Order: sequence, then C-alpha cells, then structure tokens
Amino acid sequence: YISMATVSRMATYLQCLTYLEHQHTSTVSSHELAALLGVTPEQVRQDFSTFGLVGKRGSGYDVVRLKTEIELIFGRGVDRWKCCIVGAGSLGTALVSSHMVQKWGFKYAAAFDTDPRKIGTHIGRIPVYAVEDLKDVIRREHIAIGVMTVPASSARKVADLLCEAGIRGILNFAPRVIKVPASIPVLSVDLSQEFLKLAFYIQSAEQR
Amino acid sequence: YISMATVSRMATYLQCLTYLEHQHTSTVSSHELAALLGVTPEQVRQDFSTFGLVGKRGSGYDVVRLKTEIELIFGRGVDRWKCCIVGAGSLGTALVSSHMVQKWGFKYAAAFDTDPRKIGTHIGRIPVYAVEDLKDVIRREHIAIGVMTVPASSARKVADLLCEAGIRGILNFAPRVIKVPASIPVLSVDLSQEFLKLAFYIQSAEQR
Ligand SMILES: NC(=O)c1ccc[n+]([C@@H]2O[C@H](COP(=O)([O-])OP(=O)(O)OC[C@H]3O[C@@H](n4cnc5c(N)ncnc54)[C@H](O)[C@@H]3O)[C@@H](O)[C@H]2O)c1
Ligand SMILES: NC(=O)c1ccc[n+]([C@@H]2O[C@H](COP(=O)([O-])OP(=O)(O)OC[C@H]3O[C@@H](n4cnc5c(N)ncnc54)[C@H](O)[C@@H]3O)[C@@H](O)[C@H]2O)c1
Repeated sequence: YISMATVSRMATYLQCLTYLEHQHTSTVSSHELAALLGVTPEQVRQDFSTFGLVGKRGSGYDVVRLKTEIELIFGRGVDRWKCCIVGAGSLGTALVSSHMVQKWGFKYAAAFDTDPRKIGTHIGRIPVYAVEDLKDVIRREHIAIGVMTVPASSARKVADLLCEAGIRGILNFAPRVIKVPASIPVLSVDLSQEFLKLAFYIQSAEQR
Repeated sequence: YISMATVSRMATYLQCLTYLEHQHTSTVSSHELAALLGVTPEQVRQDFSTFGLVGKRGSGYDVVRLKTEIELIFGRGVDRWKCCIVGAGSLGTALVSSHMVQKWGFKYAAAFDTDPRKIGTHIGRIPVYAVEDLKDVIRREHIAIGVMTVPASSARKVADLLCEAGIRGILNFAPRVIKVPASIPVLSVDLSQEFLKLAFYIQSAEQR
C-alpha cells in the first residue's frame, strides 16, 4: 500500500526532474531533490527505494534515467491516457485549452454538456457532445479518465454515468463528495487549499 | 523552517477536521487522521507537535479546538484575506465564481484584464478593472493575494506589476517560472499533477 502523500511527492519529483533535464543537468543528489521539494534527503531515498529506484553511491541519480523510470510508474508511454471533460463551462474550457496535460501523455478526446448552445461546438479541436452520448463516445474512443467540471448539484448523476460507461478513473472538481464503486479511483481537487498554503507562507515571510 | 510538505498536510488536516465537525464528531485520534490522509500516526503527532498542538493521552484530539488552532496557524480570523484575479478569462472566471475560498475567509475584491470588452464588466459582483488601475486598486482595497490567470507570455510582467503594487503573495497558474523579491511568497499551481496521481491510482487499482 502506497500512501497519497508518497504519490504526490513522486509526481513532484517528476516535475523537478523534467525541469532539470530542460536545464541540461545530468545528475542530481538526494540532497538537491530534497531541497527542491522541502523534504529530508532520507525521505527522498525512502521514496525511491519504495519503487526500487537506486542511485550510484556518491554521485547521485542520473536525471534522464530516473525521470524515465518514474514516468513508467505513472503509466507514461504505456498508451496515451485519453480524457474527457464533463461540463464545458469556464473551468472545463480552461482545462482543455491549457496544454499542460499533454506533457505527461494525457490527451483530451471529448467534452460533454447539457446546454444546447454548447452541444455541437468545439473547445479548440475537441468536440462538445450531448451528455446522452457519453456512454457511446467513452466506449468508442477508449476514454480512460473523466474530468468532472459540472455544478455540485449534477456531480453524483454525472459520476454514475461515467462509471456505467466504463471510465477507469475520475478527477472531480465539483465541491461534492461522490460515491462510486471501490474499483474506480476518484481524486477530488480543491484549489482553495492552495490559498491556505499561500496564506501560511505570507505569514511566515512577514514574521521573519 | 517548516517544509512545503508539512504545510500541505496541515491544510489537509484542516479540511478533514472541517468535515468531521460537519458530521458532529467530537474527538479524533491520530490513527483516524492518519488513515484519512494516508500517512502514519507518528507523522500526524510529529506535525502537530511542530506547531505545539497536543491531544489528551488516550482520548485523542478535540475536533473543534484542534480545527480552531490550525485555522489560526493559517491566519484565519486575523483579517479577511482579500484577493484579486489578474486575467479575467476562463480560469479566472471559474475561480471567482466558485465559492470554495470563502470557507477559509478569503474574499475576491477585484479582477483585472487588458481586453477592452471585459474592462468595466463584472464576474458575479466583482468588478473587472483595466490593468493600468492595478496599483491604485490593490492599495485602496488592501488586497493581499494576487492570483495570476494570464497567458504565460504575460506572467513575468504581471508579477512585476503586483510586486510594485505591494502585493503580499502570488498564486500563479500560468505555466511560467516567475522571479520576484524573496520577501514575496509565490505558489505555482500545476493541475496536470492531479492527472499523474490519478493515473497512478488507476494502475494500482487495476493491478490488484
Ligand atoms: N475545485 C476547485 O477548486 C474549483 C475551482 C473552480 C470551480 N470549481 C467547480 O467546478 C465546477 C464548474 O465550474 P465553472 O465555473 O466551470 O461553472 P460553469 O457554470 O461555467 O460550467 C458548468 C458547465 O456544466 C454544464 N452542466 C450542468 N449540468 C450538467 C450535466 N448534468 N452534465 C453535463 N454538463 C452539465 C453547464 O451547462 C455548464 O456548461 C463547479 O462545480 C465549481 O464549483 C471548482
Ligand atoms: N496551472 C494549471 O493547471 C492551469 C490550468 C488551466 C489553465 N492554466 C493557465 O492559466 C492561464 C489562463 O488560462 P485561461 O484558459 O483562463 O485563458 P484565457 O485566454 O481564457 O484568459 C486569459 C485572460 O488574460 C487576459 N490577459 C492577457 N494578458 C494580460 C495582462 N498582461 N494583464 C491582464 N490580463 C491579461 C486576457 O485578456 C484573458 O481574459 C493560462 O496561462 C493557462 O495556461 C493553467
């Protein structure tokens, strides 16, 4: 069993390694990674040994090799993870138009909405379908991840639809707890936590 | 020095305690909090002792008292943290219209944009000003936090404007590293990390 905190750290290591690769850095030590993340070097070594990743004693980890190994842990390179957005409103549109997910091999294939003015339109090159077509499109396109950007009042119904359609995982932005079969992972995102963290950093910076 | 990972956990404990209070739970043990977060009970006790929070031996922590103590760590109740959005596009609109930040005492006071079609309009009750007015409005309204939802190409310029206006912290959504004086905390958010984490959970669920 691997904890959510460990998975979060591995995703952040991957981001740091991508940045280091971009800067043409060839090796990195557990001390340097620890400083980038704000954890201890022991924590870095413990995380990597959980996944069987080892560096060379004394010279640290090879950046490109370590990045590729961590990417495989996240299923990168296996097949492109196709995603769909349910709720083509402000947040849904911003997520689809930002190309940030492409860098890890995720790709949007469809959007769904109930608003007749949006059905039949596109967000960039992504078609907006009616919610009635959700099951057919998810099956036809082999969509793995459903991103929910609908109002809280529709969240449970939409989650049920996604599960019936055979979705493999759900990213939920609606402020509502959803209940789905245990075999389908759900990750809920609450951006207000980022504001809390920033408030903490402001207070510590101003107390110094 | 308190690490980013510890601050993230404290924000998540606060969310869990808010949920428990809502369910009328009166006490909680470090084991129960550990299970909710996916960390060890030792980690919970270590985090709380970092901030001088102690429970009663044997009967755990009082939910309401612990929640209030952690809220104070995040500056809750001090004064409402006023925020502004720079870039009143899809993401900016979604952030302002979602009421999730109000629950921690944050409040949007203004939005700014360069698009003449948006200047003079409102997002809900929040006025959209021209970027030229940024310094005056931030000073007049005592705005503490600047949220950047502008294209990457404008991120550095906007960060400079916010710093000159006397902003106390920046939440950056644009995919660009920004350089600001060390005294002003910057927190960058990259939602693609949530997709990576979900992909990991899908793989582990499907391997069982
Ligand atoms: N987690 C966070 O931090 C965060 C941040 C911002 C917004 N949100 C939440 O994200 C959601 C979307 O926010 P928004 O600003 O984009 O809202 P929005 O009103 O702009 O968009 C919602 C869209 O969902 C569509 N819709 C409604 N019911 C539907 C259904 N049953 N099936 C398919 N589509 C449906 C609407 O037609 C609309 O296009 C809200 O729940 C909001 O609270 C969360
Ligand atoms: N971090 C993430 O996970 C994530 C997710 C989605 C979008 N984004 C990023 O957020 C940003 C906004 O995305 P969006 O979909 O809302 O884009 P958008 O084009 O809908 O909105 C951008 C807004 O910024 C305004 N603008 C441009 N230059 C400006 C300046 N100098 N000062 C003030 N306003 C200015 C535009 O007029 C527009 O209204 C982009 O950089 C995008 O890559 C990040």
